[in-house]
Amino acid sequence: HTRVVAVANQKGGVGKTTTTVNLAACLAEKGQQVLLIDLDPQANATSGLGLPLQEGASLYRALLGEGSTLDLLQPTMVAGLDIIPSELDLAGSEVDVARKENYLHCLSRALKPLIDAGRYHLILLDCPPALGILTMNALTAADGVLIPMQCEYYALEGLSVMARLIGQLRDSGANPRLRIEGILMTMFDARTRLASEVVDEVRRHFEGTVYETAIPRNVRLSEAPSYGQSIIEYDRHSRGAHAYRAFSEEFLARSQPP
Amino acid sequence: HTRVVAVANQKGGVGKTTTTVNLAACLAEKGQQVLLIDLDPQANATSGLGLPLQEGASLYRALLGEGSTLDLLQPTMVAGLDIIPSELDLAGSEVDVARKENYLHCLSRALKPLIDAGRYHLILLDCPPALGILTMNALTAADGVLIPMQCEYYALEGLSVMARLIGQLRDSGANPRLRIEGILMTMFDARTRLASEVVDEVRRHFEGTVYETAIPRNVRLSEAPSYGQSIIEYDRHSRGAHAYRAFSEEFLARSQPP
Ligand SMILES: Nc1ncnc2c1ncn2[C@@H]1O[C@H](COP(=O)(O)OP(=O)(O)OP(=O)(O)O)[C@@H](O)[C@H]1O
Ligand SMILES: Nc1ncnc2c1ncn2[C@@H]1O[C@H](COP(=O)(O)OP(=O)(O)OP(=O)(O)O)[C@@H](O)[C@H]1O
Ligand SMILES: [Mg+2]
Ligand SMILES: [Mg+2]
Repeated sequence: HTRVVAVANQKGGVGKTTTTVNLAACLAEKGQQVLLIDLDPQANATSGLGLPLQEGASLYRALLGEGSTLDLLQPTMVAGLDIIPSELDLAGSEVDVARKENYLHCLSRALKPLIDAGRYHLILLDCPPALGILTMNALTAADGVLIPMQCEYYALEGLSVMARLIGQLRDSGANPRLRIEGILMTMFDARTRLASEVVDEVRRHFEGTVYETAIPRNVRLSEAPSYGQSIIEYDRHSRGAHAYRAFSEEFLARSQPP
Repeated sequence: HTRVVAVANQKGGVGKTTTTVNLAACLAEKGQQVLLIDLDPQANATSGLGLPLQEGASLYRALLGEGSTLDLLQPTMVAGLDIIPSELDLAGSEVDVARKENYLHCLSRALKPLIDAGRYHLILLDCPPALGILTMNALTAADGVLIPMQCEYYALEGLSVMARLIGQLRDSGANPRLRIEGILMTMFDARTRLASEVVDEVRRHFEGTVYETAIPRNVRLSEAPSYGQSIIEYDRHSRGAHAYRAFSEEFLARSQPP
């Protein structure tokens, strides 16, 4: 059974792409077959895994029902990790998708042949920093939402907005199975009082959904993308690599059916 | 004469809101009359200046030609700094605005009575992390674009996209006077090699548009918003306050007609 998890948070710069790329790489290292779909027109996950921007390579046409997602799969440098890259034109797809019948389900319709083929254990969706059409499609197609959350005040404010939206999508019937997969604290700097205050606040409000693992601020994580590598290829013994490996174990333990 | 400057970058978390709030406060401290307009549905600038979220307080209806922006002005705790706050509904305005005639000019039409009244030296527009309808309206209404830029690899990739877009808006006639006001390096951590490499790269590509002042990473800047204060109220002698004061002087020197 292929699970679909959206990595989403409308707050910008909280570590969505860094988490999608490194979780995918750590799971592939453990033998999971993973597909990463870059739904952000910025295409950071695409370049973070060393792929060039190619016109027509993204999900754009498949979202409109043209062509098949099975033809868009590309390998990455990481064994067991494939990608459907993004491109700039993906930004333009929002207008076209909005005009479609049942437009919230464009992505789940496009993913159906992939899920039926059963090639992957997991499909991870990297979302742009907005609650626009692409993110809404991702939330409608997903089994769960992984919410990376920077240990900062501004990031705290958006969390309740996201939680309310997930509840609305579930209760309205757009996606009855949608739930919060978990909240991952990122860029945690143990030296600052603010970081610990924010973590306490989140754990209090969202009891039981915050992962035990917190990702520390580690410059190696922000250097790796400039080499087109995940953290486990770039610097496998860094604090960032240890943290994402520990997180991937917690992620697996939580998402496996008991 | 009232100048309009959009603070924009589609990359998330680069310091757009932090720059808008603290530049506005530093300029007000120097005696400039400043209006900050929060165009981001996340409403971070609104809460960062200590205002509550109020339904109907945002620019939503004025963007659609209903009511006047002059009725939306609110004072802040900073003398000389007024705000038009954001609200969650602002996200919904994008669909309504898109249906309007000449939809890119909805904001410049709404700002006209404000500019004609001549109450402010400067109007600053805090933009969401996307190149959607709200940001496009801000770019069409602005005299210049201030681009905050994190000293990170992913942030580098988006810069050329933004520069290209500005050129297109100017050359297409949507906004013939639009230019890059300047590029401000933010969250600069002198201890990392990556930060200096990114700064060198940006200075090479965008010669002459990068401000001399770089804003250092300083935890006091991320603490201030949780008290609803700008950095000069929260901790006027912090490195963050010194950096934004120095930047505001450079900003003024550059934007005054010779
Ligand atoms: N734990 C970390 N330590 C240090 N730097 C990090 C960490 N996680 C992410 N970064 C860096 O912080 C920046 C923001 O992270 P990233 O781009 O992954 O966030 P995002 O949520 O995907 O952003 P956007 O909202 O633009 O999509 C990037 O430059 C990234 O390299
Ligand atoms: N120089 C700095 N030093 C330390 N922290 C900073 C600095 N500038 C901004 N921050 C913090 O980094 C985070 C991102 O900054 P901010 O929210 O201003 O970026 P933004 O570009 O407005 O984000 P978005 O794309 O979501 O609108 C915030 O939590 C902010 O408090
Ligand atoms: Mg991203
Ligand atoms: Mg912001």
